[in-house]
Amino acid sequence: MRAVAIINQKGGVGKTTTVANLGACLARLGQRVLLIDLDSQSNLTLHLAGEEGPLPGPTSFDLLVDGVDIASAIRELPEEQVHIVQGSADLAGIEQALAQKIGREMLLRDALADVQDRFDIVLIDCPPSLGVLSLNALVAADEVLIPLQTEFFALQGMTQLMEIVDVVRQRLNPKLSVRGLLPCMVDLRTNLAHEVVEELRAHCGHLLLRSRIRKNIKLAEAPSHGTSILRYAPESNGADDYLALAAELRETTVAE
Amino acid sequence: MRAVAIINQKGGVGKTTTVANLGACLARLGQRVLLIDLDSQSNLTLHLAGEEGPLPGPTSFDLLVDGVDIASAIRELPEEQVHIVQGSADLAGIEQALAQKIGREMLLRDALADVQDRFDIVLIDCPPSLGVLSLNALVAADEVLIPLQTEFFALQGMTQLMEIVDVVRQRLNPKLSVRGLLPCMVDLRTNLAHEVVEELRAHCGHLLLRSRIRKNIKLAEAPSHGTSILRYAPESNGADDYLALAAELRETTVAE
Ligand SMILES: Nc1ncnc2c1ncn2[C@@H]1O[C@H](COP(=O)(O)OP(=O)(O)OP(=O)(O)O)[C@@H](O)[C@H]1O
Ligand SMILES: Nc1ncnc2c1ncn2[C@@H]1O[C@H](COP(=O)(O)OP(=O)(O)OP(=O)(O)O)[C@@H](O)[C@H]1O
Ligand SMILES: [Mg+2]
Ligand SMILES: [Mg+2]
Repeated sequence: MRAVAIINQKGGVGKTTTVANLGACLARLGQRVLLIDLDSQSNLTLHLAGEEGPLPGPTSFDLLVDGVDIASAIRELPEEQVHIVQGSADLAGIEQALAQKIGREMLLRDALADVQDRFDIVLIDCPPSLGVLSLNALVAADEVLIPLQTEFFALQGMTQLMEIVDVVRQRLNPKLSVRGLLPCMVDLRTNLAHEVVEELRAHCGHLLLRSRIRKNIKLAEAPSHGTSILRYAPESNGADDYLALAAELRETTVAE
Repeated sequence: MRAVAIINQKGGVGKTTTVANLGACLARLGQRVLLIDLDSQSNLTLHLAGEEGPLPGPTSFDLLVDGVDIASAIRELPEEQVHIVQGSADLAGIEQALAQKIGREMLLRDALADVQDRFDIVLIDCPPSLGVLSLNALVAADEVLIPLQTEFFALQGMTQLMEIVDVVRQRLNPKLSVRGLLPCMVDLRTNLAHEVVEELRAHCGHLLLRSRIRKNIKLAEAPSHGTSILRYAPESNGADDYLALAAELRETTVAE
């Protein structure tokens, strides 16, 4: 099983949209997919929860704080052919809840060890911060996928994030590698987008994925219907772009 | 002196853009303005730092953790006619740094007490979370201004945020009131924006400000020049919208 942390401490860059839609696309390509919602907003849970909304039962908060058996926290979303560990508003207080816990950054890694054979890939949706939840994701992950907007603030946070990834790799998780940077909400009609993409290519060209997610109103509408882009607008640019991303990520070279 | 917390735990909704530009517009209207950057990304500092970038000296981290004299942390930005307490990457570790500190939510309120007579208004830029930094902002503030995007996830976080504001008002800061909800990046060409504005009007119409900030590429370009919209594109929709917001907020009824 591969574990991928979708992370960027800058807010509103497309993390949740990427986890929801990439997850659905990988499932369409035949992968057994588990999604983990680590955000107190539970946007991922809401995005894919469908008509009936979030399901009862243990959440990612219960998993980390009370150590409930992960199998009891996994919910099936049959229409999207994925499984999910839902988020919870309680996650807003996670820093205090875990402050005294020994090895607090390893909790998610240990929980996921129990489902290694059940899934092919796990996607972890991180909140917009570099606190204990994002650290849990980085320790549990094999790879890091970094969505970013093609706007001025995109480059500012990269340095800090890369430093944190390096520290986690040295101290807690030697297998952690950066899979790539994913430009999201790209609108190439503006000069700003071109300038930022050029600057990304100059600073970290080797990390830029081939895939680009274009700005597409259908991607912003899909969550209000509780579905992925594949079910909401299968012919849209949004569906095409996320299917292309899923194909690119399937190419992972084993040697990495 | 009035203190306003610009807050929304949803990421990328326009908090920093609002603090930077509303601050510059209030200064243009003759107010003595202090801005506080509480985000570890220091996007507010970068937005207004101009050519030479962030200035040396104490930051908001030093203010909260080491209790440095606020006067030593205040920097003047003469081109924008505002003063600022800059952010710092160290803020990413603020939860641990303040975990054992008695009255850790009151630190900013106490620091600001020393400059009550020096400024007319303080705007506090919050990170996209409801941790100890946002709590410091809510305890120090008289009013809360909530920027939000006209997209599906906008309404989801409102309930949680309002609950936190209520708890802070009851337990820590009885004067705290919600000044209003500010729709940002509004693009009324899409159905989604109309739907969300209608839903906001139905759920919390009395809290909606009259002002709207339209989507405007000049607002996204201004930070890469280190200036407010007033200096970068004074004739743009962005400048008009933030000047109108500044005028609306000047109308604060004393009786509130
Ligand atoms: N390619 C796209 N085109 C148009 N809208 C998009 C696209 N990707 C995301 N969005 C919209 O932009 C907003 C921000 O996206 P999203 O919530 O996925 O970001 P995030 O990084 O998860 O935010 P947060 O930091 O709050 O967790 C949402 O309203 C979403 O619907
Ligand atoms: N009205 C607008 N029109 C166009 N672009 C905008 C507008 N307001 C903000 N932006 C751009 O949208 C992005 C998000 O805005 P901003 O960084 O101010 O949000 P934020 O809420 O402070 O984010 P965070 O949660 O990360 O602190 C930025 O790239 C900004 O330049
Ligand atoms: Mg998200
Ligand atoms: Mg911000």
